[in-house]
Amino acid sequence: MSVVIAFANQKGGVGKTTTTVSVAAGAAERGVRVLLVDADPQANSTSALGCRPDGGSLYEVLAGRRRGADAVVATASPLLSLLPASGDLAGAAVELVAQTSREHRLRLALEGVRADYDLILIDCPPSLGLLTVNALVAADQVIVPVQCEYLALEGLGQLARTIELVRANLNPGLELLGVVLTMFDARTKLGRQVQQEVRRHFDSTFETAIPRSVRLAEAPSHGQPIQIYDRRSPGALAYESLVDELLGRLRLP
Amino acid sequence: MSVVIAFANQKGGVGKTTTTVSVAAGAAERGVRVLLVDADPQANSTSALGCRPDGGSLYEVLAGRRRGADAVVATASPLLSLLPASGDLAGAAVELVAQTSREHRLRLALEGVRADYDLILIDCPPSLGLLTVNALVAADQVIVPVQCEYLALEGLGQLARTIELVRANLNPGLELLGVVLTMFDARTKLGRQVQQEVRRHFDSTFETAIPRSVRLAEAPSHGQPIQIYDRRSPGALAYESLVDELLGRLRLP
Ligand SMILES: Nc1ncnc2c1ncn2[C@@H]1O[C@H](COP(=O)(O)OP(=O)(O)OP(=O)(O)O)[C@@H](O)[C@H]1O
Ligand SMILES: Nc1ncnc2c1ncn2[C@@H]1O[C@H](COP(=O)(O)OP(=O)(O)OP(=O)(O)O)[C@@H](O)[C@H]1O
Ligand SMILES: [Mg+2]
Ligand SMILES: [Mg+2]
Repeated sequence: MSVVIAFANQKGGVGKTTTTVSVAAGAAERGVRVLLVDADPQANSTSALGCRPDGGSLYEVLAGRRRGADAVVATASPLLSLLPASGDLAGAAVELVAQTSREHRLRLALEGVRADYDLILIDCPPSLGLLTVNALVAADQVIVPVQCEYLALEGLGQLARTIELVRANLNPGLELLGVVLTMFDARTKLGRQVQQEVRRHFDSTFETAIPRSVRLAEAPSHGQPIQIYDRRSPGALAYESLVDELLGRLRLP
Repeated sequence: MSVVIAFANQKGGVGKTTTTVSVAAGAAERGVRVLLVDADPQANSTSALGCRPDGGSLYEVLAGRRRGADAVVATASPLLSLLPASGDLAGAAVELVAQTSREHRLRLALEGVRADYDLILIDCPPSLGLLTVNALVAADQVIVPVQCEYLALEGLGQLARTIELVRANLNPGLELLGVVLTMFDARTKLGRQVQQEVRRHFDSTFETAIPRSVRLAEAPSHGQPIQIYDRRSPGALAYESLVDELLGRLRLP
């Protein structure tokens, strides 16, 4: 039986894609069977894993034209599979509005594949629209990446309210698994202040904070997760420690 | 007669808010009458200018319940006014879908205030949904902030196609004024490569590249534009030079 985790935060550029891809690759390396679902029309997770969103993508699955299992593709990591996104997913947010059970489409689509994976990770777009709501309805847990900067703090209240709304109306089992601090620069007062603020408000914040590391920003241009691109970089080491913490919380192997 | 400029890019965290606020404050200091419209439900421009989105906001204007002029508030800069955003703006994207002339609501709302300003700047959310389309329909020009990182490059094609679609179907006068390179770190190979790539593809790229500067990230927590928070920082000096270039291109005073 698999655990489904959504990586969500409407604030842009906080490390949602980098965290989803790095955790997915790290867990797959430890023998966990992982499916990464790219629910962002930017398709950044898809390209960060070296895949092209050319064939069927999540859009056709949400529109009911293709089964989830038929859209899944392999990646360079043996135990990591991908359900890719494509640009037309941007249209889904408007087209789905008038459909029945519009918030449940992703959950229903994943029913057919859950048995094949231990972990299903969903990369969300930077908004609280229908695609993110679909991810929160499909998910058992939510991980919130937070960049250690002031503007990223501001949106956390809005995000917490949205998670609560989804829990109350659409998915009673949804839980906040934890907050992940990203792009943390301990040399700046701002970084230290934001870290303290986040840890004070969210007891579920992971111990591991991800440092700012240019190798993490380079890896997507090579279509490789950080573990393959530069395993010894500070970013890779931090994500390894995060994966250990995360699998510990899930009591996975 | 005013010029309306939308600051748009669906990639998150590339510096849309920071650029809109810094250009608005810089132009106001030079005697230009400026209105900043915050079209992002995160309301980051609103808080970066030290305002609270408590009274009427853009949401009520788009819903037709309040005139644009009645929602405008003053800021600490005498010639800079703000049309604030609020959290309920997130609902507008779904609610407006079924309304008539849903893409023209912002343009119609600004008709009543255009005469009062020389420059109207619109901060967009990180998506290509209805709020961004409204901004592109209301605008005469578009400025695209691009972070000097690989993933920010990926989305430029999608954005260019969206601008073209809006020009072809909704706003024939819309033009790309230019691309602004942000968070540029000349010390990294990635930064230099992305800069070269952007300048090669977009001749309208501004000469001024904005360096990564922590003072820019600190300024919003004080509710002040960079010109007030730390006028001598590298970020402030770069935005001063960008404002000179921009006003030159617009042939404004
Ligand atoms: N720890 C880090 N150190 C340095 N750069 C990072 C780090 N994490 C992410 N980045 C880079 O910062 C940028 C933003 O990260 P990313 O795209 O993962 O955020 P996101 O939240 O998924 O963005 P969006 O809101 O657009 O989906 C990317 O260019 C990425 O490569
Ligand atoms: N040149 C810069 N140097 C350092 N930090 C910067 C710079 N420009 C912006 N920032 C910081 O980077 C983060 C992202 O910038 P900003 O919020 O302006 O981007 P955005 O595109 O408006 O994001 P969103 O997509 O969420 O609307 C913010 O924390 C901001 O303070
Ligand atoms: Mg992303
Ligand atoms: Mg913004």
